[in-house]
Amino acid sequence: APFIVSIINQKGGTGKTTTTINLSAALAYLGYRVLMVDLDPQGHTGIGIGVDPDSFIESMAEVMSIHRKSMSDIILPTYVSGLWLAPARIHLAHVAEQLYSRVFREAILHQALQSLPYDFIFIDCPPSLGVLTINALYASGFIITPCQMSRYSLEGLADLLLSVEMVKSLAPQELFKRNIFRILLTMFDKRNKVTNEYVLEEIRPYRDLTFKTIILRNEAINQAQIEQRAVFDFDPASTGAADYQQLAVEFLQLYHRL
Amino acid sequence: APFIVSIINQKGGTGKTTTTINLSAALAYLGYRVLMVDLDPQGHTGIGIGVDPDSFIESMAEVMSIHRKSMSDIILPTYVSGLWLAPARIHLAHVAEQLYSRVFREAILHQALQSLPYDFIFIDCPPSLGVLTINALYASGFIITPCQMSRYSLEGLADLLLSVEMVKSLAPQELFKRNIFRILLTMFDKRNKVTNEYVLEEIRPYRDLTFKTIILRNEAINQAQIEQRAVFDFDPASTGAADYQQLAVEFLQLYHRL
Ligand SMILES: Nc1ncnc2c1ncn2[C@@H]1O[C@H](COP(=O)(O)OP(=O)(O)OP(=O)(O)O)[C@@H](O)[C@H]1O
Ligand SMILES: Nc1ncnc2c1ncn2[C@@H]1O[C@H](COP(=O)(O)OP(=O)(O)OP(=O)(O)O)[C@@H](O)[C@H]1O
Ligand SMILES: [Mg+2]
Ligand SMILES: [Mg+2]
Repeated sequence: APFIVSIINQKGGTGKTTTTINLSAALAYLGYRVLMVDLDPQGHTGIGIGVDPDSFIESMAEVMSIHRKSMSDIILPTYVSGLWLAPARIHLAHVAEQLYSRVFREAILHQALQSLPYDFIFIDCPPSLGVLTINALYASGFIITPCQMSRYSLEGLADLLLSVEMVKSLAPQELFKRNIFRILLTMFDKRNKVTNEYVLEEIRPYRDLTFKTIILRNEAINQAQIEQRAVFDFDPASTGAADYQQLAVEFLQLYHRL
Repeated sequence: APFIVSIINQKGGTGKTTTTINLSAALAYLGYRVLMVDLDPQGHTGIGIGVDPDSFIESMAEVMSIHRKSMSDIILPTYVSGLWLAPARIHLAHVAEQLYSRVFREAILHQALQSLPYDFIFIDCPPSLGVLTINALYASGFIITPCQMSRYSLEGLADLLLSVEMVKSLAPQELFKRNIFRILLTMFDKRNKVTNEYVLEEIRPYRDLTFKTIILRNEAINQAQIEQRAVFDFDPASTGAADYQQLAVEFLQLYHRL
Protein backbone atom coordinates (compact mmCIF):
# COMPACT_ATOMS: atom_id res chain seq x y z
CA ALA A 1 0.00 0.00 0.00
CA PRO A 2 1.29 3.50 -0.77
CA PHE A 3 2.81 5.60 1.99
CA ILE A 4 0.68 8.75 2.14
CA VAL A 5 2.17 12.12 3.09
CA SER A 6 0.25 15.40 3.45
CA ILE A 7 1.89 18.81 3.09
CA ILE A 8 -0.18 21.03 5.36
CA ASN A 9 -0.04 24.52 6.81
CA GLN A 10 -3.14 26.71 7.06
CA LYS A 11 -0.84 29.74 6.91
CA GLY A 12 -0.66 30.83 3.31
CA GLY A 13 2.49 30.98 1.23
CA THR A 14 4.84 28.88 3.41
CA GLY A 15 6.07 26.65 0.56
CA LYS A 16 3.53 23.76 0.51
CA THR A 17 3.28 23.50 -3.28
CA THR A 18 7.01 24.13 -3.75
CA THR A 19 7.79 21.29 -1.29
CA THR A 20 5.20 18.90 -2.80
CA ILE A 21 6.68 19.28 -6.29
CA ASN A 22 10.38 19.25 -5.43
CA LEU A 23 10.29 16.49 -2.82
CA SER A 24 8.08 14.31 -5.08
CA ALA A 25 10.35 14.89 -8.08
CA ALA A 26 13.48 14.12 -6.02
CA LEU A 27 11.99 10.77 -4.94
CA ALA A 28 10.91 9.97 -8.54
CA TYR A 29 14.49 10.67 -9.72
CA LEU A 30 15.69 8.21 -7.02
CA GLY A 31 13.55 5.53 -8.70
CA TYR A 32 10.36 5.57 -6.60
CA ARG A 33 6.87 5.68 -8.13
CA VAL A 34 5.28 8.87 -6.80
CA LEU A 35 1.79 10.39 -7.12
CA MET A 36 1.06 14.06 -6.29
CA VAL A 37 -2.53 14.78 -5.32
CA ASP A 38 -3.52 18.45 -5.71
CA LEU A 39 -6.18 19.18 -3.08
CA ASP A 40 -5.96 22.96 -3.50
CA PRO A 41 -8.58 24.43 -5.86
CA GLN A 42 -5.94 26.93 -7.01
CA GLY A 43 -4.43 24.01 -8.96
CA HIS A 44 -0.84 25.16 -8.50
CA THR A 45 0.73 21.69 -8.28
CA GLY A 46 -0.20 21.08 -11.91
CA ILE A 47 0.97 24.52 -12.99
CA GLY A 48 4.31 24.12 -11.19
CA ILE A 49 5.08 20.76 -12.83
CA GLY A 50 3.94 21.87 -16.30
CA VAL A 51 0.66 19.96 -16.69
CA ASP A 52 -1.48 22.08 -19.03
CA PRO A 53 -4.79 22.99 -17.30
CA ASP A 54 -6.53 22.55 -20.67
CA SER A 55 -5.31 18.96 -20.97
CA PHE A 56 -7.77 17.62 -18.42
CA ILE A 57 -11.45 18.03 -17.64
CA GLU A 58 -11.92 15.71 -14.70
CA SER A 59 -9.96 16.33 -11.53
CA MET A 60 -10.01 15.77 -7.79
CA ALA A 61 -13.35 17.64 -7.80
CA GLU A 62 -15.00 14.60 -9.44
CA VAL A 63 -13.28 12.17 -7.05
CA MET A 64 -14.40 14.12 -3.95
CA SER A 65 -17.93 14.84 -5.20
CA ILE A 66 -20.95 12.56 -5.39
CA HIS A 67 -19.70 11.37 -8.81
CA ARG A 68 -17.06 9.37 -6.87
CA LYS A 69 -14.87 9.01 -9.93
CA SER A 70 -11.95 6.72 -9.31
CA MET A 71 -8.47 8.12 -9.02
CA SER A 72 -7.27 6.13 -12.04
CA ASP A 73 -9.77 8.04 -14.21
CA ILE A 74 -8.10 11.37 -13.49
CA ILE A 75 -4.38 10.63 -12.92
CA LEU A 76 -2.02 12.19 -15.50
CA PRO A 77 1.70 11.64 -16.22
CA THR A 78 4.15 14.51 -15.76
CA TYR A 79 7.36 15.23 -17.68
CA VAL A 80 9.27 13.48 -14.83
CA SER A 81 9.42 9.72 -15.33
CA GLY A 82 7.95 7.98 -12.27
CA LEU A 83 5.96 11.07 -11.19
CA TRP A 84 2.19 11.37 -11.73
CA LEU A 85 -0.43 14.00 -10.82
CA ALA A 86 -4.07 13.91 -9.74
CA PRO A 87 -4.91 17.52 -10.69
CA ALA A 88 -7.25 20.11 -9.15
CA ARG A 89 -9.53 22.70 -10.73
CA ILE A 90 -11.19 25.76 -9.19
CA HIS A 91 -14.42 23.72 -9.21
CA LEU A 92 -13.01 21.71 -6.27
CA ALA A 93 -13.88 24.71 -4.06
CA HIS A 94 -17.61 24.27 -4.80
CA VAL A 95 -17.39 20.54 -4.18
CA ALA A 96 -15.78 21.23 -0.81
CA GLU A 97 -18.69 23.52 0.16
CA GLN A 98 -21.12 20.67 -0.58
CA LEU A 99 -19.07 18.21 1.50
CA TYR A 100 -19.86 20.00 4.76
CA SER A 101 -23.26 18.34 4.95
CA ARG A 102 -22.27 14.75 4.05
CA VAL A 103 -21.68 11.93 6.55
CA PHE A 104 -18.20 10.42 6.81
CA ARG A 105 -17.03 13.41 4.80
CA GLU A 106 -13.60 13.04 6.43
CA ALA A 107 -12.95 9.64 4.93
CA ILE A 108 -13.71 10.26 1.22
CA LEU A 109 -10.09 10.76 0.17
CA HIS A 110 -8.86 7.86 2.31
CA GLN A 111 -11.21 5.50 0.43
CA ALA A 112 -10.20 6.91 -2.95
CA LEU A 113 -6.47 6.37 -2.31
CA GLN A 114 -6.71 2.70 -1.32
CA SER A 115 -4.37 0.26 -3.13
CA LEU A 116 -3.03 2.66 -5.76
CA PRO A 117 0.22 1.43 -7.44
CA TYR A 118 2.62 4.03 -5.99
CA ASP A 119 5.36 3.95 -3.38
CA PHE A 120 4.52 7.45 -2.16
CA ILE A 121 1.53 9.76 -2.43
CA PHE A 122 2.07 13.46 -1.60
CA ILE A 123 -1.04 15.59 -1.00
CA ASP A 124 -0.69 19.35 -1.58
CA CYS A 125 -3.21 21.07 0.69
CA PRO A 126 -4.91 24.49 0.48
CA PRO A 127 -4.13 27.18 3.09
CA SER A 128 -6.95 26.26 5.50
CA LEU A 129 -8.03 23.60 8.02
CA GLY A 130 -11.30 22.96 6.22
CA VAL A 131 -12.86 19.74 4.98
CA LEU A 132 -10.28 19.16 2.19
CA THR A 133 -7.36 19.38 4.62
CA ILE A 134 -9.18 17.19 7.18
CA ASN A 135 -9.58 14.57 4.41
CA ALA A 136 -5.84 14.73 3.81
CA LEU A 137 -5.09 14.38 7.54
CA TYR A 138 -7.40 11.37 7.80
CA ALA A 139 -5.81 9.67 4.77
CA SER A 140 -2.17 10.26 5.75
CA GLY A 141 0.49 8.44 7.70
CA PHE A 142 2.88 11.37 7.71
CA ILE A 143 2.40 15.16 7.89
CA ILE A 144 4.98 17.70 6.68
CA THR A 145 4.40 21.34 7.70
CA PRO A 146 6.49 23.87 5.76
CA CYS A 147 7.07 26.91 7.94
CA GLN A 148 8.72 30.13 6.80
CA MET A 149 10.75 32.32 9.15
CA SER A 150 8.02 34.61 10.43
CA ARG A 151 5.70 35.13 13.37
CA TYR A 152 2.49 34.28 11.53
CA SER A 153 3.87 30.93 10.39
CA LEU A 154 4.44 29.95 14.02
CA GLU A 155 1.09 31.14 15.32
CA GLY A 156 -0.81 28.46 13.46
CA LEU A 157 1.32 25.52 14.66
CA ALA A 158 -0.66 25.04 17.88
CA ASP A 159 -4.01 25.00 15.97
CA LEU A 160 -2.54 22.58 13.44
CA LEU A 161 -1.24 20.16 16.07
CA LEU A 162 -4.69 20.20 17.72
CA SER A 163 -6.29 19.28 14.38
CA VAL A 164 -3.73 16.52 13.84
CA GLU A 165 -4.45 15.09 17.31
CA MET A 166 -8.20 15.27 16.74
CA VAL A 167 -8.08 13.48 13.41
CA LYS A 168 -5.49 11.00 14.69
CA SER A 169 -8.00 9.73 17.23
CA LEU A 170 -10.40 8.99 14.32
CA ALA A 171 -7.90 7.94 11.71
CA PRO A 172 -7.67 4.48 10.21
CA GLN A 173 -4.01 3.99 9.64
CA GLU A 174 -1.94 2.17 12.22
CA LEU A 175 0.90 4.21 10.88
CA PHE A 176 -0.85 7.40 11.80
CA LYS A 177 -1.13 6.24 15.38
CA ARG A 178 2.60 6.78 15.46
CA ASN A 179 1.76 10.36 14.54
CA ILE A 180 4.62 11.19 12.27
CA PHE A 181 4.70 14.97 12.06
CA ARG A 182 7.64 17.06 10.85
CA ILE A 183 8.16 20.79 10.50
CA LEU A 184 10.26 21.93 7.50
CA LEU A 185 11.85 25.39 7.71
CA THR A 186 11.63 27.11 4.33
CA MET A 187 12.78 30.37 2.72
CA PHE A 188 15.53 30.62 5.32
CA ASP A 189 17.82 33.63 4.76
CA LYS A 190 21.08 33.41 6.72
CA ARG A 191 21.40 37.21 6.74
CA ASN A 192 18.26 37.72 8.85
CA LYS A 193 19.92 36.98 12.21
CA VAL A 194 17.27 38.64 14.43
CA THR A 195 14.33 36.90 12.76
CA ASN A 196 16.09 33.53 12.64
CA GLU A 197 17.00 33.69 16.34
CA TYR A 198 13.36 34.45 17.25
CA VAL A 199 11.90 31.64 15.12
CA LEU A 200 14.47 29.03 16.14
CA GLU A 201 13.81 29.88 19.80
CA GLU A 202 10.03 29.59 19.32
CA ILE A 203 10.24 26.18 17.69
CA ARG A 204 12.69 24.79 20.25
CA PRO A 205 9.82 22.80 21.91
CA TYR A 206 9.23 21.12 18.54
CA ARG A 207 12.97 20.44 17.99
CA ASP A 208 12.49 16.67 17.74
CA LEU A 209 9.69 17.18 15.23
CA THR A 210 11.72 19.39 12.89
CA PHE A 211 13.67 18.20 9.82
CA LYS A 212 17.41 18.80 10.12
CA THR A 213 17.33 19.90 6.47
CA ILE A 214 16.52 23.61 6.07
CA ILE A 215 15.42 24.98 2.69
CA LEU A 216 17.24 28.27 2.06
CA ARG A 217 15.63 31.14 0.18
CA ASN A 218 16.84 30.64 -3.38
CA GLU A 219 15.53 32.50 -6.41
CA ALA A 220 16.16 29.46 -8.64
CA ILE A 221 13.23 27.79 -6.83
CA ASN A 222 10.95 30.68 -7.76
CA GLN A 223 12.27 30.79 -11.35
CA ALA A 224 11.81 27.03 -11.74
CA GLN A 225 8.10 27.55 -11.07
CA ILE A 226 7.95 30.19 -13.78
CA GLU A 227 9.48 27.62 -16.15
CA GLN A 228 7.12 24.95 -14.77
CA ARG A 229 9.93 22.59 -13.88
CA ALA A 230 11.22 20.94 -10.70
CA VAL A 231 14.24 22.86 -9.42
CA PHE A 232 16.58 19.94 -10.36
CA ASP A 233 15.72 20.40 -14.02
CA PHE A 234 15.84 24.18 -14.00
CA ASP A 235 19.20 24.59 -12.24
CA PRO A 236 20.77 21.36 -10.94
CA ALA A 237 23.65 23.34 -9.37
CA SER A 238 21.38 25.64 -7.30
CA THR A 239 21.19 25.56 -3.50
CA GLY A 240 17.45 24.90 -3.93
CA ALA A 241 18.21 21.65 -5.80
CA ALA A 242 20.77 20.62 -3.14
CA ASP A 243 18.40 21.41 -0.25
CA TYR A 244 15.46 19.45 -1.67
CA GLN A 245 17.81 16.58 -2.58
CA GLN A 246 18.99 16.50 1.05
CA LEU A 247 15.36 16.64 2.26
CA ALA A 248 14.54 13.59 0.10
CA VAL A 249 17.43 11.67 1.67
CA GLU A 250 16.39 12.63 5.22
CA PHE A 251 12.76 11.75 4.46
CA LEU A 252 13.77 8.30 3.17
CA GLN A 253 15.95 7.66 6.24
CA LEU A 254 12.93 8.43 8.44
CA TYR A 255 10.61 6.28 6.28
CA HIS A 256 12.90 3.25 6.26
CA ARG A 257 13.24 3.36 10.05
CA LEU A 258 9.46 2.89 10.44
CA ALA B 1 -20.51 56.53 5.49
CA PRO B 2 -17.15 54.77 5.78
CA PHE B 3 -15.18 53.96 2.64
CA ILE B 4 -14.74 50.20 2.68
CA VAL B 5 -11.63 48.54 1.25
CA SER B 6 -10.98 44.79 1.01
CA ILE B 7 -7.50 43.28 0.84
CA ILE B 8 -7.99 40.10 -1.16
CA ASN B 9 -5.88 37.45 -2.85
CA GLN B 10 -6.82 33.78 -2.69
CA LYS B 11 -3.12 32.98 -3.17
CA GLY B 12 -1.62 32.51 0.26
CA GLY B 13 1.19 34.60 1.72
CA THR B 14 1.16 37.55 -0.71
CA GLY B 15 1.13 40.25 2.01
CA LYS B 16 -2.60 40.78 2.73
CA THR B 17 -2.25 41.06 6.51
CA THR B 18 0.99 43.04 6.23
CA THR B 19 -0.72 45.53 3.89
CA THR B 20 -3.91 45.76 5.99
CA ILE B 21 -1.94 46.67 9.13
CA ASN B 22 0.62 49.04 7.62
CA LEU B 23 -1.72 50.89 5.27
CA SER B 24 -4.33 51.26 8.02
CA ALA B 25 -1.75 52.51 10.50
CA ALA B 26 -0.32 54.98 7.98
CA LEU B 27 -3.78 56.49 7.42
CA ALA B 28 -4.43 56.64 11.19
CA TYR B 29 -1.12 58.49 11.65
CA LEU B 30 -2.32 60.96 8.97
CA GLY B 31 -5.35 61.72 11.18
CA TYR B 32 -8.07 59.46 9.70
CA ARG B 33 -10.27 57.21 11.83
CA VAL B 34 -9.62 53.68 10.60
CA LEU B 35 -11.15 50.29 11.45
CA MET B 36 -9.47 47.00 10.52
CA VAL B 37 -11.83 44.04 10.16
CA ASP B 38 -10.12 40.64 10.48
CA LEU B 39 -12.09 38.20 8.33
CA ASP B 40 -9.38 35.50 8.45
CA PRO B 41 -9.95 32.83 11.13
CA GLN B 42 -6.17 32.74 11.61
CA GLY B 43 -6.58 36.07 13.46
CA HIS B 44 -3.26 37.48 12.25
CA THR B 45 -4.40 41.10 11.99
CA GLY B 46 -4.83 41.23 15.76
CA ILE B 47 -1.53 39.46 16.39
CA GLY B 48 0.36 41.81 14.03
CA ILE B 49 -0.97 44.95 15.73
CA GLY B 50 -0.45 43.63 19.27
CA VAL B 51 -4.04 42.96 20.37
CA ASP B 52 -3.81 40.13 22.92
CA PRO B 53 -5.98 37.18 21.78
CA ASP B 54 -6.93 36.61 25.43
CA SER B 55 -8.31 40.15 25.75
CA PHE B 56 -11.47 39.39 23.78
CA ILE B 57 -14.06 36.63 23.66
CA GLU B 58 -16.45 37.89 21.02
CA SER B 59 -15.17 38.47 17.52
CA MET B 60 -16.26 38.60 13.89
CA ALA B 61 -17.52 35.04 14.39
CA GLU B 62 -20.41 36.36 16.49
CA VAL B 63 -21.14 39.18 13.99
CA MET B 64 -21.30 36.76 11.04
CA SER B 65 -23.21 34.01 12.84
CA ILE B 66 -26.89 33.79 13.75
CA HIS B 67 -26.12 35.74 16.96
CA ARG B 68 -25.80 38.81 14.72
CA LYS B 69 -23.86 40.72 17.35
CA SER B 70 -23.31 44.31 16.35
CA MET B 71 -19.87 45.49 15.34
CA SER B 72 -19.71 48.00 18.21
CA ASP B 73 -19.92 45.06 20.66
CA ILE B 74 -16.67 43.58 19.43
CA ILE B 75 -14.49 46.50 18.26
CA LEU B 76 -11.28 47.03 20.25
CA PRO B 77 -8.77 49.92 20.31
CA THR B 78 -5.16 49.30 19.21
CA TYR B 79 -1.98 50.97 20.45
CA VAL B 80 -2.22 53.32 17.43
CA SER B 81 -4.46 56.31 18.15
CA GLY B 82 -7.23 56.47 15.55
CA LEU B 83 -6.89 52.77 14.63
CA TRP B 84 -9.38 50.12 15.82
CA LEU B 85 -9.78 46.37 15.24
CA ALA B 86 -12.72 43.99 14.84
CA PRO B 87 -10.83 40.77 15.68
CA ALA B 88 -11.16 37.21 14.42
CA ARG B 89 -10.87 33.87 16.21
CA ILE B 90 -10.39 30.38 14.79
CA HIS B 91 -14.11 29.82 15.53
CA LEU B 92 -14.92 32.06 12.53
CA ALA B 93 -14.00 29.08 10.32
CA HIS B 94 -16.90 27.04 11.76
CA VAL B 95 -19.28 29.96 11.36
CA ALA B 96 -18.26 30.25 7.71
CA GLU B 97 -19.10 26.57 7.15
CA GLN B 98 -22.61 27.20 8.50
CA LEU B 99 -23.09 30.26 6.25
CA TYR B 100 -23.09 28.18 3.07
CA SER B 101 -26.72 27.22 3.60
CA ARG B 102 -28.14 30.63 4.55
CA VAL B 103 -29.99 32.99 2.23
CA PHE B 104 -28.47 36.35 1.44
CA ARG B 105 -25.30 35.00 2.99
CA GLU B 106 -23.29 37.38 0.77
CA ALA B 107 -24.73 40.49 2.38
CA ILE B 108 -24.23 39.78 6.11
CA LEU B 109 -21.04 41.82 6.44
CA HIS B 110 -22.39 44.67 4.31
CA GLN B 111 -25.30 45.05 6.74
CA ALA B 112 -23.04 44.88 9.78
CA LEU B 113 -20.75 47.65 8.50
CA GLN B 114 -23.49 50.21 7.82
CA SER B 115 -23.01 53.71 9.35
CA LEU B 116 -19.98 52.94 11.51
CA PRO B 117 -18.08 56.09 12.66
CA TYR B 118 -14.88 55.59 10.63
CA ASP B 119 -13.38 57.24 7.57
CA PHE B 120 -11.95 53.94 6.28
CA ILE B 121 -12.62 50.29 6.95
CA PHE B 122 -9.98 47.77 5.78
CA ILE B 123 -11.00 44.11 5.60
CA ASP B 124 -8.19 41.52 5.86
CA CYS B 125 -9.35 38.43 3.95
CA PRO B 126 -8.35 34.76 4.24
CA PRO B 127 -6.50 33.04 1.35
CA SER B 128 -9.63 31.74 -0.43
CA LEU B 129 -12.60 32.88 -2.53
CA GLY B 130 -15.11 31.36 -0.12
CA VAL B 131 -18.12 32.87 1.60
CA LEU B 132 -16.09 35.19 3.91
CA THR B 133 -14.23 36.75 0.98
CA ILE B 134 -17.47 37.05 -1.04
CA ASN B 135 -18.95 38.96 1.93
CA ALA B 136 -15.98 41.32 1.81
CA LEU B 137 -16.33 41.81 -1.96
CA TYR B 138 -20.02 42.57 -1.58
CA ALA B 139 -19.42 45.11 1.21
CA SER B 140 -16.53 46.95 -0.44
CA GLY B 141 -16.09 49.95 -2.71
CA PHE B 142 -12.43 49.25 -3.36
CA ILE B 143 -10.35 46.05 -3.70
CA ILE B 144 -6.59 45.89 -3.16
CA THR B 145 -4.84 42.70 -4.31
CA PRO B 146 -1.29 42.25 -2.97
CA CYS B 147 0.72 40.19 -5.43
CA GLN B 148 4.23 38.90 -4.83
CA MET B 149 6.73 38.39 -7.65
CA SER B 150 5.97 34.79 -8.57
CA ARG B 151 4.06 32.70 -11.06
CA TYR B 152 1.46 31.38 -8.61
CA SER B 153 0.50 34.90 -7.51
CA LEU B 154 -0.37 35.76 -11.11
CA GLU B 155 -2.31 32.60 -11.86
CA GLY B 156 -5.12 33.52 -9.50
CA LEU B 157 -5.68 37.05 -10.86
CA ALA B 158 -8.03 35.91 -13.64
CA ASP B 159 -10.16 33.90 -11.16
CA LEU B 160 -10.20 36.84 -8.77
CA LEU B 161 -11.29 39.35 -11.41
CA LEU B 162 -14.11 36.97 -12.41
CA SER B 163 -15.29 36.85 -8.79
CA VAL B 164 -15.09 40.64 -8.52
CA GLU B 165 -17.18 41.02 -11.69
CA MET B 166 -19.73 38.48 -10.47
CA VAL B 167 -20.20 40.15 -7.10
CA LYS B 168 -20.12 43.62 -8.66
CA SER B 169 -23.26 42.77 -10.61
CA LEU B 170 -24.98 41.97 -7.29
CA ALA B 171 -23.36 44.55 -5.10
CA PRO B 172 -25.18 47.43 -3.43
CA GLN B 173 -22.71 50.22 -3.54
CA GLU B 174 -22.80 52.80 -6.31
CA LEU B 175 -19.15 53.20 -5.59
CA PHE B 176 -18.50 49.58 -6.42
CA LYS B 177 -20.08 50.02 -9.82
CA ARG B 178 -17.00 52.05 -10.58
CA ASN B 179 -15.11 48.85 -9.82
CA ILE B 180 -12.08 50.23 -8.15
CA PHE B 181 -9.54 47.42 -8.21
CA ARG B 182 -5.79 47.82 -7.70
CA ILE B 183 -2.92 45.36 -7.70
CA LEU B 184 -0.09 46.04 -5.24
CA LEU B 185 3.29 44.46 -5.96
CA THR B 186 4.86 43.23 -2.72
CA MET B 187 8.13 41.62 -1.57
CA PHE B 188 9.83 43.04 -4.66
CA ASP B 189 13.58 42.29 -4.73
CA LYS B 190 15.49 44.43 -7.22
CA ARG B 191 18.20 41.76 -7.57
CA ASN B 192 15.81 39.18 -9.09
CA LYS B 193 15.94 40.59 -12.63
CA VAL B 194 14.67 37.46 -14.45
CA THR B 195 11.68 36.99 -12.15
CA ASN B 196 10.79 40.70 -12.13
CA GLU B 197 10.90 40.91 -15.93
CA TYR B 198 8.55 37.92 -16.22
CA VAL B 199 6.03 39.23 -13.67
CA LEU B 200 6.04 42.83 -14.96
CA GLU B 201 5.44 41.50 -18.48
CA GLU B 202 2.55 39.31 -17.30
CA ILE B 203 0.80 42.13 -15.51
CA ARG B 204 1.25 44.60 -18.36
CA PRO B 205 -2.46 44.13 -19.34
CA TYR B 206 -3.38 45.26 -15.83
CA ARG B 207 -0.96 48.25 -15.89
CA ASP B 208 -3.71 50.80 -15.32
CA LEU B 209 -5.01 48.77 -12.38
CA THR B 210 -1.64 48.56 -10.59
CA PHE B 211 -0.42 50.94 -7.87
CA LYS B 212 2.67 52.90 -8.89
CA THR B 213 3.99 52.25 -5.37
CA ILE B 214 5.88 48.95 -5.09
CA ILE B 215 6.58 47.41 -1.65
CA LEU B 216 10.17 46.16 -1.61
CA ARG B 217 11.19 43.05 0.33
CA ASN B 218 12.41 44.45 3.64
CA GLU B 219 13.20 42.41 6.73
CA ALA B 220 12.10 45.27 9.01
CA ILE B 221 8.51 44.51 7.88
CA ASN B 222 8.89 40.90 9.02
CA GLN B 223 10.59 41.93 12.29
CA ALA B 224 7.87 44.51 13.00
CA GLN B 225 5.36 41.65 12.98
CA ILE B 226 7.46 39.75 15.50
CA GLU B 227 7.35 42.84 17.72
CA GLN B 228 3.63 43.24 16.97
CA ARG B 229 4.00 46.79 15.75
CA ALA B 230 3.31 48.64 12.52
CA VAL B 231 6.55 49.07 10.57
CA PHE B 232 6.54 52.88 11.27
CA ASP B 233 6.88 52.24 14.98
CA PHE B 234 9.43 49.44 14.67
CA ASP B 235 11.85 51.19 12.31
CA PRO B 236 10.66 54.55 10.97
CA ALA B 237 13.80 54.81 8.76
CA SER B 238 13.23 51.45 7.00
CA THR B 239 12.35 51.14 3.31
CA GLY B 240 9.23 49.26 4.48
CA ALA B 241 8.03 52.32 6.37
CA ALA B 242 8.77 54.58 3.40
CA ASP B 243 7.00 52.25 0.93
CA TYR B 244 3.82 51.93 2.99
CA GLN B 245 3.85 55.68 3.64
CA GLN B 246 4.00 56.28 -0.11
CA LEU B 247 1.21 53.73 -0.65
CA ALA B 248 -0.98 55.65 1.81
CA VAL B 249 -0.39 58.88 -0.11
CA GLU B 250 -1.18 57.24 -3.48
CA PHE B 251 -4.29 55.61 -2.00
CA LEU B 252 -5.55 58.96 -0.68
CA GLN B 253 -4.93 60.64 -4.04
CA LEU B 254 -7.06 57.94 -5.70
CA TYR B 255 -9.75 58.22 -3.02
CA HIS B 256 -10.04 62.02 -3.21
CA ARG B 257 -10.40 61.85 -6.99
CA LEU B 258 -13.57 59.76 -6.65
N1 LIG C 1 13.07 28.27 -0.83
C1 LIG C 1 12.47 29.23 -1.55
N2 LIG C 1 13.20 30.25 -2.03
C2 LIG C 1 12.62 31.27 -2.71
N3 LIG C 1 11.29 31.36 -2.95
C3 LIG C 1 10.52 30.37 -2.50
C4 LIG C 1 11.04 29.25 -1.78
N4 LIG C 1 10.00 28.43 -1.46
C5 LIG C 1 8.89 29.01 -1.94
N5 LIG C 1 9.20 30.17 -2.58
C6 LIG C 1 8.26 31.12 -3.18
O1 LIG C 1 7.31 31.48 -2.21
C7 LIG C 1 6.01 31.49 -2.77
C8 LIG C 1 5.11 30.64 -1.92
O2 LIG C 1 5.39 29.28 -2.12
P1 LIG C 1 4.22 28.24 -2.39
O3 LIG C 1 3.26 28.80 -3.37
O4 LIG C 1 4.84 26.94 -2.66
O5 LIG C 1 3.52 28.24 -0.95
P2 LIG C 1 2.15 27.54 -0.55
O6 LIG C 1 2.25 27.28 0.89
O7 LIG C 1 1.88 26.40 -1.46
O8 LIG C 1 1.07 28.71 -0.84
P3 LIG C 1 -0.53 28.56 -0.71
O9 LIG C 1 -0.78 28.75 0.76
O10 LIG C 1 -1.10 29.69 -1.54
O11 LIG C 1 -0.88 27.21 -1.23
C9 LIG C 1 6.13 30.99 -4.18
O12 LIG C 1 5.92 32.05 -5.02
C10 LIG C 1 7.53 30.48 -4.32
O13 LIG C 1 8.11 30.88 -5.50
N1 LIG D 1 7.61 43.64 2.00
C1 LIG D 1 7.93 42.58 2.72
N2 LIG D 1 9.22 42.32 2.99
C2 LIG D 1 9.57 41.20 3.71
N3 LIG D 1 8.70 40.30 4.18
C3 LIG D 1 7.40 40.51 3.94
C4 LIG D 1 6.94 41.64 3.22
N4 LIG D 1 5.58 41.58 3.15
C5 LIG D 1 5.21 40.45 3.80
N5 LIG D 1 6.31 39.81 4.27
C6 LIG D 1 6.35 38.52 4.97
O1 LIG D 1 5.70 37.58 4.15
C7 LIG D 1 4.85 36.74 4.94
C8 LIG D 1 3.47 36.75 4.32
O2 LIG D 1 2.84 37.98 4.57
P1 LIG D 1 1.34 38.02 5.13
O3 LIG D 1 1.18 37.06 6.24
O4 LIG D 1 1.01 39.43 5.36
O5 LIG D 1 0.57 37.47 3.85
P2 LIG D 1 -0.97 37.10 3.77
O6 LIG D 1 -1.35 37.28 2.35
O7 LIG D 1 -1.73 37.85 4.78
O8 LIG D 1 -0.95 35.53 4.15
P3 LIG D 1 -2.25 34.60 4.33
O9 LIG D 1 -2.60 34.18 2.92
O10 LIG D 1 -1.79 33.43 5.18
O11 LIG D 1 -3.29 35.43 4.99
C9 LIG D 1 4.88 37.31 6.35
O12 LIG D 1 5.56 36.42 7.16
C10 LIG D 1 5.60 38.60 6.25
O13 LIG D 1 6.50 38.76 7.28
MG1 LIG E 1 0.12 25.97 -2.55
MG1 LIG F 1 -3.12 37.10 6.21
